[in-house]
Parts: sequence; C-alpha cells; structure tokens
Amino acid sequence: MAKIISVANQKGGVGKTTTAINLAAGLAKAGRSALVIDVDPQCNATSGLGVEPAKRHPLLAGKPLAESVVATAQPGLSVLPGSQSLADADALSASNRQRASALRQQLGSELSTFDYIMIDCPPSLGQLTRASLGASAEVYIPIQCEYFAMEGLSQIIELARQTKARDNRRLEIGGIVLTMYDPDLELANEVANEVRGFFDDAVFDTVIPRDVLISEAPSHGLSVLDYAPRARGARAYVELTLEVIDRD
Amino acid sequence: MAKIISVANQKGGVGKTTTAINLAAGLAKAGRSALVIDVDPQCNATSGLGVEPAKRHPLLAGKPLAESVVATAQPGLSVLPGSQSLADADALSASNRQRASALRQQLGSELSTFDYIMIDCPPSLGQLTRASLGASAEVYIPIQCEYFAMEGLSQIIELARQTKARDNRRLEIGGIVLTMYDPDLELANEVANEVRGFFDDAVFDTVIPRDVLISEAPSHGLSVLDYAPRARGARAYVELTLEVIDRD
Ligand SMILES: Nc1ncnc2c1ncn2[C@@H]1O[C@H](COP(=O)(O)OP(=O)(O)OP(=O)(O)O)[C@@H](O)[C@H]1O
Ligand SMILES: Nc1ncnc2c1ncn2[C@@H]1O[C@H](COP(=O)(O)OP(=O)(O)OP(=O)(O)O)[C@@H](O)[C@H]1O
Ligand SMILES: [Mg+2]
Ligand SMILES: [Mg+2]
Repeated sequence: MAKIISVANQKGGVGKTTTAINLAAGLAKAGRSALVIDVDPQCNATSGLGVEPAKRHPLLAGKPLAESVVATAQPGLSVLPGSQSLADADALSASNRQRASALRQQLGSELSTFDYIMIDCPPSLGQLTRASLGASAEVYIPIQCEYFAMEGLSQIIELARQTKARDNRRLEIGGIVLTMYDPDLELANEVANEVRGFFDDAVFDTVIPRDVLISEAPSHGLSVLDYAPRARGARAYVELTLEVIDRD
Repeated sequence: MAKIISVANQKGGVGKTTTAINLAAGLAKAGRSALVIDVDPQCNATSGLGVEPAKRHPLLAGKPLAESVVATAQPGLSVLPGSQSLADADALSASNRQRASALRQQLGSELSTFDYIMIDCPPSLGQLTRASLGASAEVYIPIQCEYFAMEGLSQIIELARQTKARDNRRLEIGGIVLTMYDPDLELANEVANEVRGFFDDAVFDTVIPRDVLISEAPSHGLSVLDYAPRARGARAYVELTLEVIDRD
C-alpha cells in the first residue's frame, strides 16, 4: 500500500516542486519505489524530471493510471505527468468532493505498487489541492524563509484541518520543510526561528539551504541528487529523506 | 480615467506582489495617484503595505469600492485590501465572465480618481486572474530568471490573448519584467537572454536585481523605495517606473 503525501502551500515559489522531486529521488535512492504525481498545470515536476507533459491529464484520460506512468532517468523514480492544456486545468479545477474520493480510490487501487507517492500541488487552495489532500495520508508544507511565508501558513493548515474533518480522517500534517535558507540573512533566521517557535516538532530538523545547483538541476531533467550529488542542497535532501524514513 | 494594469503570472514566487507594490510606489513618488488592488487571498500586497486584510473582500462587500480604499504610509499610494477568508476566496474564484465585466464597470466608475491601478493577481490562471485581465488595459508579467520561468510564460500569454479576443479588446501585453536577476549566475543570464530573444521589445529594459533589502521591506510595511531608497533594488524600481511613464 503506497504512502501518499501531498506537497502543498498556496504561497508561490516556496520549493514545492523542488521538494517533491528531490525527496522522491532520495526515497528511490534509499531503495523505495517512488512516484511523483504532477497536478500543477505548469507541469514543472514533469519537465524537471526530463519528461514531456501529457496531451491529456492522466486523471482525465479515462485509462488506468498505471498506463500513464513514465519512468525517469533514475531507477526507482517515476512520474505521472501533468498536462499544460488550459482546458484540462479548468476541468481538473472544476472538480468537487466526488472527484476527491474518486482520486483516493484510483490512487489506492491502481498505483498500490509504489511505496511512496508525492503529489506536487499548484500554488492555490483550490479544488486540485483539496482533492490531493483528500487522497493523502500526509501533507508536507515547504516554506521559504522570507517575510510573506508566515502569512499563508495558517490558511493551508486550516484547509488541511477542514479536509481531515470532512473528507479524509487519515490526513495528518507530515511536516513543515524550511527551504531556500541563507544563514547570512537576518530575515531568514528570524523567519526560521518564528516558524520553529510556532510549530515546534512539526518542523523537520533538516533545513534546505539556498543552493544554485538545486535550481540548475531541473534544466537537465535531473534531481539535484543526480545532477550534483556532493552539493549542499543534495546532501540536505538526502538528510530530509532519512528523516522521512525515520518518522515512518 | 485610471490606467488599470494587472500584474500576473501563474508561476509562483516570481515577484508579482513585489512589482505591484514597488511600481505603484514609484508612480506615486513621480506625482501620480496610485492604487494597489489585492485580489490574492494570501493578501501579501495588503500586509506588505502595512495594512490589515479586510474581513470581507471589498469586491464582495456590496459597498462602493472607494469606501474600502485605505491610505498607506506613503502619500499618493493607496491599497484596496484583500481578504484572507477562504470563503471569500471561493466566492471570488467562482466568478465568471459577468463578474469580469462587472469588475470593469466598478473599477472604471468608482475608482476613476486614480491615475494608475495595479492589480496584484494570485499565482493561477483561474477566474480571479481572468476577471482581472478582463478589467485591465495592460498586463505586466514578472518572470524570475530561473529554469521553470519560461515554461509557464506561453500559458499566461495565451490567456491574455483569449481574454482580449473574448472579453476585453483593449487588453495589451504591457511588458515582461525580469526579476531577482543575479548576474553571477549562469542560469540567470541564460534565461534573461532566452526571454529577450523570444519576446524582444515586450521585455522592459530595466532588470530588477536580487536584493535582500527588497525582501525585507514588506516586513516593515513599506515599499523598498521608502525602506532603502539607495538600494540597488529601489533604484531599479525607480528606473522601471520611468520606463512605464515613458511608454504611456
Ligand atoms: N533550495 C533552493 N535553492 C535555490 N533555488 C531553489 C531552491 N529551492 C527551489 N529553488 C528554485 O526556486 C524556484 C521556485 O521553486 P519551486 O518551483 O520548486 O517552487 P514551487 O513552490 O513549486 O513554485 P510554484 O508555486 O510555482 O509551484 C525554482 O526556480 C527552483 O529551482
Ligand atoms: N528582486 C528581489 N530580490 C530579492 N527578493 C525578492 C525580489 N523580488 C521578490 N523577492 C522576494 O521573493 C519572494 C517572492 O516574491 P513575491 O511574493 O513578490 O512573488 P509573487 O509572484 O507575488 O508570489 P505569489 O506567486 O505567491 O503571489 C518574496 O519573499 C519577496 O520578498
Ligand atoms: Mg511548483
Ligand atoms: Mg504575490
């Protein structure tokens, strides 16, 4: 039975896609079979793993999901590609609670051969993120160490609580991941301390540093673990992977 | 008659809010009366200007918009605050083409005393962004000099074309703003050259550098022009302001 994890935060550009890709890659390197599902119409997780976006989103194509899964350059790591079609984005966002429970059925039955499924969510609290939370056992919330970061945190946490109460009793907050941390910036230290002060154990110990090699890796269709294995960013995602496995 | 400009890009964290705030501040410093409208449920533009989010979004409150306008610490710069209520976000996103034309009426008639209105859009191609494009004379598209940046550009440009053809014949692409540019990063140079190669004159000459003082300003409720007037980031937004005024 796969462990389904949503990577979500309506604040944009906080490292959702980067965390979904590199954590899934870390889990695959640790011998687990990992799948990244791209439900963001931008398809960054798809292209970041060197795969072409699908013409029709697999969740709308009416075929068994397993048939749409694409292998990546890394053994043990696969991706269910997104679709850039504006029409698909509209169809997926128009979904409702029926779709959320259908998604949970589909993921549970058709993709159960994977150990971990990471769902990369778009930067919004709309139906796609809600359906994804409805289908997940946990939600990971990446947060950038910047001023605007704290603002939206209460909203995504509130949405996770609502989803747990209404649709999916199993949903837990898996953890908050501090990303793009630059120890030389006072603001980064202030935000990191504030988040830890507020959310305590819910914050992963591992902090992801700002590292340009992380932002270069997707242009090669690789995770940073394959693109620059000795980089600080790669080592941090390996550490985060070990923390995730420990928590299980 | 106000010039209404949407600041939009479905890619998250590219500097939409930062550009809406600092460009509006620049226009106010140049003697124009400027208003920032916050239609993003995260309310970053509202808090970034030191103002409390509204309990009810002014677009849903049923009062004349002018009554909800709040002055900021800077003369000539005001904000129509957003609302963090998830219910308002749903109500606004459920809007449709009627709402877009109603918004155009309301903005045209109730807020005509301003010279410039900048609408800060959420990171999505949903109804809020569509309604905002439907009400605007121009759209400014901030783009971060990073790999994922180019991916989504064709989508927002396609949406602007659709809006122009269906709802709002006046809509033009006002310009693409290169943000968070770090000249030492090869990736940044590659992306900047690619964007200029592709979009030529549509790209503003002014490039906004990565500058930590820009990301610190909102925690003081100030634009970077007031927080750190001699900073590279502040000077760049002043240059961008002059370019915007020249284009008019
Ligand atoms: N630790 C890091 N160091 C440096 N750059 C990073 C880091 N993490 C992410 N980035 C870069 O920052 C940008 C934003 O990250 P990413 O696209 O993963 O965020 P996101 O939350 O998925 O964005 P969106 O809200 O648009 O989905 C990307 O260009 C990415 O390469
Ligand atoms: N030129 C810059 N230099 C340094 N930091 C910047 C710059 N521009 C923006 N930032 C910071 O980067 C983060 C993202 O910027 P901002 O919030 O304006 O993007 P956005 O596109 O509005 O995000 P969203 O998609 O969530 O609405 C913020 O923390 C902001 O302070
Ligand atoms: Mg993403
Ligand atoms: Mg914003």
